Amino acid sequence: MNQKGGVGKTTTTVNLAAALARAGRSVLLIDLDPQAHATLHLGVEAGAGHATVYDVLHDPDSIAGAIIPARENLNILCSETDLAAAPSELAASHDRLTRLRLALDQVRSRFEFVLIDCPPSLDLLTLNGLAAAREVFVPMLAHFLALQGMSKLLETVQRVNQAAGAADSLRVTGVILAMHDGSTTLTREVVADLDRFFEQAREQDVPWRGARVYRPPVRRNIKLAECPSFGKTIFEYAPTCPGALDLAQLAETIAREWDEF
Amino acid sequence: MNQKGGVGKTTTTVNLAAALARAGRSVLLIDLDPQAHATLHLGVEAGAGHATVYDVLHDPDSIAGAIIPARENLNILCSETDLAAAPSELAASHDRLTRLRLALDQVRSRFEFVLIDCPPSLDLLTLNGLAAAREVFVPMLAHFLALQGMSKLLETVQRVNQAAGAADSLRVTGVILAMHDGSTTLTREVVADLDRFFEQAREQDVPWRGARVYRPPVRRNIKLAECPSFGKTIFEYAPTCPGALDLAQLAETIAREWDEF
Ligand SMILES: Nc1ncnc2c1ncn2[C@@H]1O[C@H](COP(=O)(O)OP(=O)(O)OP(=O)(O)O)[C@@H](O)[C@H]1O
Ligand SMILES: Nc1ncnc2c1ncn2[C@@H]1O[C@H](COP(=O)(O)OP(=O)(O)OP(=O)(O)O)[C@@H](O)[C@H]1O
Ligand SMILES: [Mg+2]
Ligand SMILES: [Mg+2]
Repeated sequence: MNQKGGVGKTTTTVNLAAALARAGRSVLLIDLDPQAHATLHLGVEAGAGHATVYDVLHDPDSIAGAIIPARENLNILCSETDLAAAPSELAASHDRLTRLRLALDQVRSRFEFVLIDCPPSLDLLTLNGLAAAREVFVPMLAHFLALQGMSKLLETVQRVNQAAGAADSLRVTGVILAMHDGSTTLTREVVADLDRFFEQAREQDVPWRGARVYRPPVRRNIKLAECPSFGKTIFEYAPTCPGALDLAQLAETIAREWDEF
Repeated sequence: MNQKGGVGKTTTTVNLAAALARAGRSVLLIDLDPQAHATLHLGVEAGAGHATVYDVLHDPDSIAGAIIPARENLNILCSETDLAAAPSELAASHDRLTRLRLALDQVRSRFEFVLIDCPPSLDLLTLNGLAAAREVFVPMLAHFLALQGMSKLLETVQRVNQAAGAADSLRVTGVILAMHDGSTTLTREVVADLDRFFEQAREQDVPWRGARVYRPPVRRNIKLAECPSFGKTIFEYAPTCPGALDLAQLAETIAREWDEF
């Protein structure tokens, strides 16, 4: 997640989910953004008669029927634009921040990986995503404005842990550099800043202890921006392009780390 | 405004405001995003003792004291991260969508141009921005996912007009292409799509009748991403770079159109 807009959250989440599924892992992708871009990216007809995450937040028990297959080994809980109303509709409910977790607990055992694409905010939707998750990956564009939001993002993760009562239930696993252009001084400085920050946190008792900036970065590559218009993942659209190679490698690293955990 | 994240809203708003101010126009910039990036971009110490737009939404009469000078001819109503709580805090107020308009009406006559930077969502903050505005400019990255949100954005503008009772109070003036790379097929197709769409709307009775895609686009240019880290506008940081030339030209076009209106 990342409250900064346009840093590659959806592109990373969808293609990472696809890469893990292609490697034979069973994956659930949850689209928690009212823009429904993850749903669109996979070419799934949003709201075409089946239930979406909007319905599930209102009735967590409906989750089993709302999950639909998108690719082999890859299932999706779709979004729809009505989801934008959920924060105000659920404002008075005492369990408004843990609805998704309640729902996910009913199906979690069916999947090895559950990836959640969040909207660009720290509102009720993103907080539901954090409460339901075990690990946080932060897609990041190595620019100054995107870097600024990091402290607020980390503070929010800490608050979610405190609210949950278990201090280490949610951890920040790392930053994924997206749309990366390593040739500029700016991006190099931002990456160096991030590396230094995580280095210093290595021994601290914080949710981002042991987090790191994943290598290789996902390079800027127009094919990653083209494939959603065909409802395809990068592996279906341009399997040998730099974007596909970077994301496949990222998926391999994440799967290996998870297996060793 | 544009609910899609990372399409250049803040960069365009701040530098357009600066260009208009440098041309001798009196400008007010309102930062309506809890990320407070427009405030940061101008190097203003957010929340350093003075009131912000968060306070103004809670007490519209406090606006006069909250506006502070940022540059010659350029004043700002700052944001702060607490603003993220405003949508839920104001949820029960009958006038929650027109608070900013109520406030702005008290100071509007002091400025020739008022530019509002909105967050990446269609929530209460953006709706306040739309209710307070006369014209909408849509910063846009010429990619597929950014194009998808257009219909929802235009629908929202129509709804704001219906709620205000005056059908033509808010109009969509045009799209500003940001981070533009005209060399790819994808961006050319997206721009052609937008041109066609606005061409067909020329005679329709809709808020975007007569809207167009502004030329020249603002080209991708790393200096535009560097200048916020120094709290400078592009004109202070790299006045002859392509980004500065594109934004200065855009400001000239907008000012001329406004004068002829
Ligand atoms: N590596 C890449 N190279 C080129 N374009 C990319 C890359 N990754 C993403 N994009 C494009 O950049 C834009 C932003 O990416 P994306 O929509 O995934 O970000 P996001 O963080 O999900 O945005 P939002 O905050 O609106 O949810 C999209 O148009 C996408 O197609
Ligand atoms: N023309 C440009 N060339 C290169 N980089 C740019 C350009 N315009 C903006 N940027 C950079 O791209 C990123 C996104 O721009 P910006 O933050 O202005 O978008 P936004 O729509 O305001 O994002 P958000 O949705 O988070 O509010 C920033 O890091 C900014 O510095
Ligand atoms: Mg997204
Ligand atoms: Mg912004």
